Amino acid sequence: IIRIQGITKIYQLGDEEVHALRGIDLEINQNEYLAIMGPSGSGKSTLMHILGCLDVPTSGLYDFEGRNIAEMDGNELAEIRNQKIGFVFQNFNLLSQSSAYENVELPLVYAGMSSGKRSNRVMEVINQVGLTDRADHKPNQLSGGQRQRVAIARAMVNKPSIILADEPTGNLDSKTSYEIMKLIKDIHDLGNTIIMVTHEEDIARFCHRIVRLRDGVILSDTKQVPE
Amino acid sequence: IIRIQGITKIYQLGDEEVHALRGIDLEINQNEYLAIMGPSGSGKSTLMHILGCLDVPTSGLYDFEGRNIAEMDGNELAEIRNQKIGFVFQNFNLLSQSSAYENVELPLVYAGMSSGKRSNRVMEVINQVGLTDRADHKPNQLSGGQRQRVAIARAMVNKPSIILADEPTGNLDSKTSYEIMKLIKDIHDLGNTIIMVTHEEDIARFCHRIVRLRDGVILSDTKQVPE
Ligand SMILES: Nc1ncnc2c1ncn2[C@@H]1O[C@H](COP(=O)(O)OP(=O)(O)OP(=O)(O)O)[C@@H](O)[C@H]1O
Ligand SMILES: Nc1ncnc2c1ncn2[C@@H]1O[C@H](COP(=O)(O)OP(=O)(O)OP(=O)(O)O)[C@@H](O)[C@H]1O
Ligand SMILES: [Mg+2]
Ligand SMILES: [Mg+2]
Repeated sequence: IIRIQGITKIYQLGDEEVHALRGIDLEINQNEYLAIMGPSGSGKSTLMHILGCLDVPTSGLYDFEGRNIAEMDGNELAEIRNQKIGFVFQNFNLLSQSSAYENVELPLVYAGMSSGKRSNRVMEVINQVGLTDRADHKPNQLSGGQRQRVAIARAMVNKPSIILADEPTGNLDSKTSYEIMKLIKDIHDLGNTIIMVTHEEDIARFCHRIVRLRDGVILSDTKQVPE
Repeated sequence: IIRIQGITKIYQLGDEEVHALRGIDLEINQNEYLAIMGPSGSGKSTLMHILGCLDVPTSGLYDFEGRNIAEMDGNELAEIRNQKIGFVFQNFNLLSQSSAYENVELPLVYAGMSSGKRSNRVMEVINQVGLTDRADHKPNQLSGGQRQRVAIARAMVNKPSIILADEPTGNLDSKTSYEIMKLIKDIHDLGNTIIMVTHEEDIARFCHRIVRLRDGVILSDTKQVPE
């Protein structure tokens, strides 16, 4: 469903150029469960933002479900982002003036769901990430790992067919991490596609394939039998 | 050097009360190397902010180097925070409009160091965390793990005798994590005190003592031989 070829990303900083991605080829099929790993600064988040249609590559081809992303207009891209892709940001990217409930509800508002149906679905995912008694807290009234779980709930709420999760367990203790990984496994078992950045080897063991980046290129791409 | 007794912290949220800490007793001596662990939401960051004199407890005693914190004025607390304690925040807490260099330099500006001496010391710690070629980048021009390392460099720059680090490796790959842990070990070997929150068991193995929290109380406090 996703095919990228020759993807590069160059950040221009004054007269300095940062080559974050130096030619990435990757093919991801429906219902794959993929981990992206690599050193800090190797280009993982940059790749995730391009895959999630949140940023454009400097060059290269991006084919999404048979259609060329470069030929889509803003509306089509927004529709893919809202309907098909759930994104868990590395820095959570929550609205600071909104409660956990309102942050999770936002994708359903964009999708035009009625408010009655929305409240059922929002509380369902908030319960699933273990934040039932924190739904009315704002981000600065939550712990780091609780904020991270709000970001995970928001990514799942509209039942997207692709989940892109950038370091989803970075602030979670082992037990809470494991509960999140079980939740993600359930989503995967329903036929959805999971692409996850992680630096934790024991989290990567849930995945069926590991792509390792270094300095903006793919070092290795290996299939594995998950635990 | 640090002794706390009966420390509680209650967050008031409208008519809801969140008991983040429910009576914590802890004694930390000079040159200890302590890990604080526990589930997400168990009160680790709340405890760290109180230990770092960044927040006040709801009740209880806090004795810092023989003096009662509650009897200190704003200036004395600011001096302790600037001279004696280096704090690595879980959410990094960097100034978004300042470069990595300017963020790391800030404690030295507060301490009144001359600009010539400052630039040597700032580049020394920036080199130590592996960000020499990112010193002029702003936080949104850095990767997640690079932002985390700026926060670590800032905490170390004024050579404080106590380092409080809240999840310092949450966004770092194993190799970069290991380099940071070696750096922290060097600081410890110079006689300084390290208090670190972590959820990663292999990071906790560097520590000499592990305090486990659950629901705002200490579950266990065990000494161990570090790796
Ligand atoms: N400003 C606040 N207002 C209300 N509740 C708060 C506030 N800050 C924290 N809390 C609550 O206090 C509890 C403890 O939070 P704390 O940040 O200390 O947890 P933590 O152990 O650091 O968790 P994590 O591992 O997820 O970072 C959490 O349940 C959180 O929701
Ligand atoms: N807006 C930007 N401007 C300039 N350079 C940038 C920008 N964003 C990222 N970079 C640089 O691009 C490189 C790749 O960043 P990226 O965030 O993709 O890394 P990463 O693999 O996700 O790292 P981490 O594991 O630390 O999160 C980094 O060296 C970073 O400094
Ligand atoms: Mg990243
Ligand atoms: Mg915390």
